[in-house]
Amino acid sequence: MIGVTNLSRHYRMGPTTVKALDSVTFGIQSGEFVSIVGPSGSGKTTLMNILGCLDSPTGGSYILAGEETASLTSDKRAEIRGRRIGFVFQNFNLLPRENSLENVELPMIYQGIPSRVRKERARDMLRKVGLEGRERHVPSELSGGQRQRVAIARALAGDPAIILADEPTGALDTRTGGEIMELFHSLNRDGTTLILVTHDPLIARRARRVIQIQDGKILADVPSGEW
Amino acid sequence: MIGVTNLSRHYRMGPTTVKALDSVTFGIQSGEFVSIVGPSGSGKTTLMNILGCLDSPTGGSYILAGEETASLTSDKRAEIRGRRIGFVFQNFNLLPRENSLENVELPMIYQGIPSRVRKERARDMLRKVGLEGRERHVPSELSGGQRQRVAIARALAGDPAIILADEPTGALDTRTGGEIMELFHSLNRDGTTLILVTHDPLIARRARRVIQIQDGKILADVPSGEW
Ligand SMILES: Nc1ncnc2c1ncn2[C@@H]1O[C@H](COP(=O)(O)OP(=O)(O)OP(=O)(O)O)[C@@H](O)[C@H]1O
Ligand SMILES: Nc1ncnc2c1ncn2[C@@H]1O[C@H](COP(=O)(O)OP(=O)(O)OP(=O)(O)O)[C@@H](O)[C@H]1O
Ligand SMILES: [Mg+2]
Ligand SMILES: [Mg+2]
Repeated sequence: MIGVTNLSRHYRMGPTTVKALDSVTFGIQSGEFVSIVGPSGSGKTTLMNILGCLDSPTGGSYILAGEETASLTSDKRAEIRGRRIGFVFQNFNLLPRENSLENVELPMIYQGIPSRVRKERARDMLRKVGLEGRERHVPSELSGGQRQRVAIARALAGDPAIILADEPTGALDTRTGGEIMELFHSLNRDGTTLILVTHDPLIARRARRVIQIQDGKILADVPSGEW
Repeated sequence: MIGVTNLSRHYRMGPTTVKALDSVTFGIQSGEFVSIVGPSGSGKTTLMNILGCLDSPTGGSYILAGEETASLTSDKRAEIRGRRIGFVFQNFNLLPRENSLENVELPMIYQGIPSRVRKERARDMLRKVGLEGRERHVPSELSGGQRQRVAIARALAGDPAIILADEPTGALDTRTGGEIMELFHSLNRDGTTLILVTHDPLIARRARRVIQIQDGKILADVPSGEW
């Protein structure tokens, strides 16, 4: 389903080049649950942005469901992002003037889902992440962990084939984080591919496989029991 | 140094009132190291914003260094924020068009510190949080954990009497988070008052005292060994 070969992402800053990703290679099958771990600044978000078709590599190849993403039109990439992938961003990226319900509905609007069904699914997903009673709050009227949970609900409400979650429990207490992980696990049991960046070793170990990143390179790619 | 009595913060939303803080009472002495813990949405950031003179309570009193903050002019509150308090925000609040060095210098500009000294201190603090080589990056060119560390460096560079840190290791891997905690600990040993919101029980326990918050109320206020 996902095939990454010699993938690189470089940033030129004057005379220096920052190698955020430096020739990484791996594959992920449909339905897998993979954790991506590594120190701050090691390249995890850079990798997630390329996997989510939000950014293009400067070198190498990314094949998604049989298609080389480099050759896709920007419309086609937008469609993949809208329909196949649910993305939980590290900094949430909520629309500041829309309330929780409207933020969660957004991907489903792009999928052409009718309004009544969208609102019902959005309400349901907000309830599942513990945000009943916060539907009408805009992001500035929510706590940090509540904003994170709106971002999670938004990624899940459209029932995507692949979930890319960039530190989805970073702003949550242990108990709320555990409830979110249960939600992710049940979706994965139903066949959703789950790729999760985390700093929390306890969360990383609950995946079946761990990819360890450092300085833009893959340090290890092992079953979670061996990590 | 800090005396909070029946402190409340309510938000009216149409017919409902959200009691983000509901009559909390406690004192913190100069030089203490206190952790504030509690579930997502329990009122921690709301409390920190009042302690940092960024927000006013709707009820009760907050006495800081002998002065009732409610009676301070807004100039006086700005001066306290600029000179006495170093605040690490949960969502960082960096200036998007300024690079790391400029962001860290900002509080020292308000303190009237000359440019050469500011730059030297800013560079030194960025090095202490592991961001050497990232001085010229603006926030969009930094990872999540790097932005968090710029926010930390900014709070510390002005050598404040009180550090208010709202989940300062939330975006950091265990090792980098540990280095940041060492930095906080050494400042506390030198006499800086440290009030730290955290979701991480391991970090909470390293404080001498833990205040546990739930639904805007204090559930417990105990030595960390008993928590
Ligand atoms: N636009 C950019 N220009 C220059 N350097 C960049 C840019 N974006 C990211 N970087 C650098 O690339 C490296 C990898 O960044 P990335 O955001 O992928 O790290 P990360 O592993 O997600 O870190 P964290 O755990 O802190 O979120 C970092 O060192 C960062 O400074
Ligand atoms: N402007 C506002 N209007 C209405 N409700 C608000 C507003 N700001 C915060 N709240 C509510 O007040 C409660 C406390 O928020 P606060 O940000 O203090 O929580 P927190 O303990 O910091 O949570 P987290 O751990 O998720 O960061 C939350 O339930 C939130 O929805
Ligand atoms: Mg990141
Ligand atoms: Mg908070």
